[in-house]
Amino acid sequence: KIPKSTIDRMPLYHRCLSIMEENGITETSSQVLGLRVGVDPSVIRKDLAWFGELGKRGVGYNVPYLRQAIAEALGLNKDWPIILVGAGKLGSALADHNQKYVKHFQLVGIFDRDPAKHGRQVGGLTVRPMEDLPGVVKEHNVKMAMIAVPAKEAQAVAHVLVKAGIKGILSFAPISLSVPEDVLVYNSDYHLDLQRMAYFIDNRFDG
Amino acid sequence: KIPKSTIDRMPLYHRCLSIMEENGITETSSQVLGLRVGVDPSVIRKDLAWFGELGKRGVGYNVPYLRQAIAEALGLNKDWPIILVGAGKLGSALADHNQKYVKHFQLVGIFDRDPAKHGRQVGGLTVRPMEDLPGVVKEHNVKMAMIAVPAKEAQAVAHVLVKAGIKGILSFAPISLSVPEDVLVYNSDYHLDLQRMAYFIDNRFDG
Ligand SMILES: NC(=O)c1ccc[n+]([C@@H]2O[C@H](COP(=O)([O-])OP(=O)(O)OC[C@H]3O[C@@H](n4cnc5c(N)ncnc54)[C@H](O)[C@@H]3O)[C@@H](O)[C@H]2O)c1
Ligand SMILES: NC(=O)c1ccc[n+]([C@@H]2O[C@H](COP(=O)([O-])OP(=O)(O)OC[C@H]3O[C@@H](n4cnc5c(N)ncnc54)[C@H](O)[C@@H]3O)[C@@H](O)[C@H]2O)c1
Repeated sequence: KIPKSTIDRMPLYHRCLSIMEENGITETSSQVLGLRVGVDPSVIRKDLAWFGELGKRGVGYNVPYLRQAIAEALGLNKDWPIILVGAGKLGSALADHNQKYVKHFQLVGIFDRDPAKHGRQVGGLTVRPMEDLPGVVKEHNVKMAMIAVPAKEAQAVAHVLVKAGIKGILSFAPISLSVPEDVLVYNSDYHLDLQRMAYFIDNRFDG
Repeated sequence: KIPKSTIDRMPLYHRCLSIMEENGITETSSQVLGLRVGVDPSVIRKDLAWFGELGKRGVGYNVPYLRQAIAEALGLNKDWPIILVGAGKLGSALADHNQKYVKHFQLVGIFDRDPAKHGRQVGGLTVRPMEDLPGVVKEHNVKMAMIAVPAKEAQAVAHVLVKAGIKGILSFAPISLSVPEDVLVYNSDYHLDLQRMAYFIDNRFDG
């Protein structure tokens, strides 16, 4: 049973290794990787050990090989259709960014309750009314959604998503969402990163 | 020497405990906390052990006491002035959100190179030209900045920030930034959360 904290760090390693691979770096070590991703090398080695003998003791890791092994272990090459609720400032930024930079999670629908936004082109898609949401989820068998609406609206939106069949919600709204046990919720909160950064600025870590 | 992975999780515990405290919950356990934050209870107990005897074996933790202990250990009650570069869709959303919801990191300046944005009111502040940035950083002794500009502009902006004296950068641009050793960079990337969520949807975790 792979620990959740290990799984949570794997996409971070994969991103770093992808960047290294793009830059032609072919060999690395837990030390170098640790410095780049901000994780203790011993933690990296323990994490990777769950997925097999991925490196050579005393030699290190082959970058493309390790990246591919992690991608396979995490299913990172699978394509997922996703939807977005909220086509305001944040939603529009997310849609544009997603279209340009995110490869395996493709937006197939953007929804907003504001009629003024319906028909607007955002991130290569046309903003649609909330009434269209269940149909789109069904048509594309969508399992994941992002919420970018105000705090007081987020719970109601989560309810609509769950009813439509969504199994994973990434919410940017600053509120704790209530969902059934079989639905996952991730709260994206840059505030936590500011707090982490502040600690390390004041307690410069040598790790 | 507290491990970095422990420090990284502490703000997550603090946020959860704050929400519990707001909802009048006075007692909790590593099991309940673990379920809420998505961290193995044993990991939570190991993390908290770095900061003292914060709970009673077999009894659990007092919520307000634990929240306060974590806040003190992490210096979460300290006020930090911060600045933002990029007043586009994402930057505007960040500024509004920060003004409404973020207590100890206050925006004291928003900067953009687009003259059309100068003078615009965003998140309670007036958008200013990049030329004003060094002066504002100096005046408020700013140590932290957020970057919300396009990928190809982010490195140049990071250079300006470092030159002005910034020691911690939270970047939303999809690019790896090069900075001196004494400057911290956090890359905010919701893509990683989508990857984590996808794994757990496919491998429903019972932890
Ligand atoms: N977590 C973070 O990192 C972060 C960063 C920035 C903003 N935020 C949060 O993201 C949310 C959106 O911010 P924004 O600046 O884009 O706000 P915004 O007001 O510009 O956009 C919100 C959009 O949601 C739509 N909406 C409202 N209620 C709805 C409903 N019930 N169903 C469908 N659509 C609905 C509105 O019509 C609007 O288009 C806010 O909660 C904000 O606090 C979070
Ligand atoms: N990591 C994430 O979660 C996430 C989510 C959404 C968007 N993004 C990224 O955030 C960035 C901003 O997205 P957006 O939708 O707000 O874009 P945008 O085009 O709406 O805004 C960018 C702003 O940056 C300003 N700018 C450009 N170059 C500058 C420079 N050299 N100095 C100062 N200001 C400059 C522009 O004038 C503009 O106002 C993009 O890189 C995008 O890919 C990241």
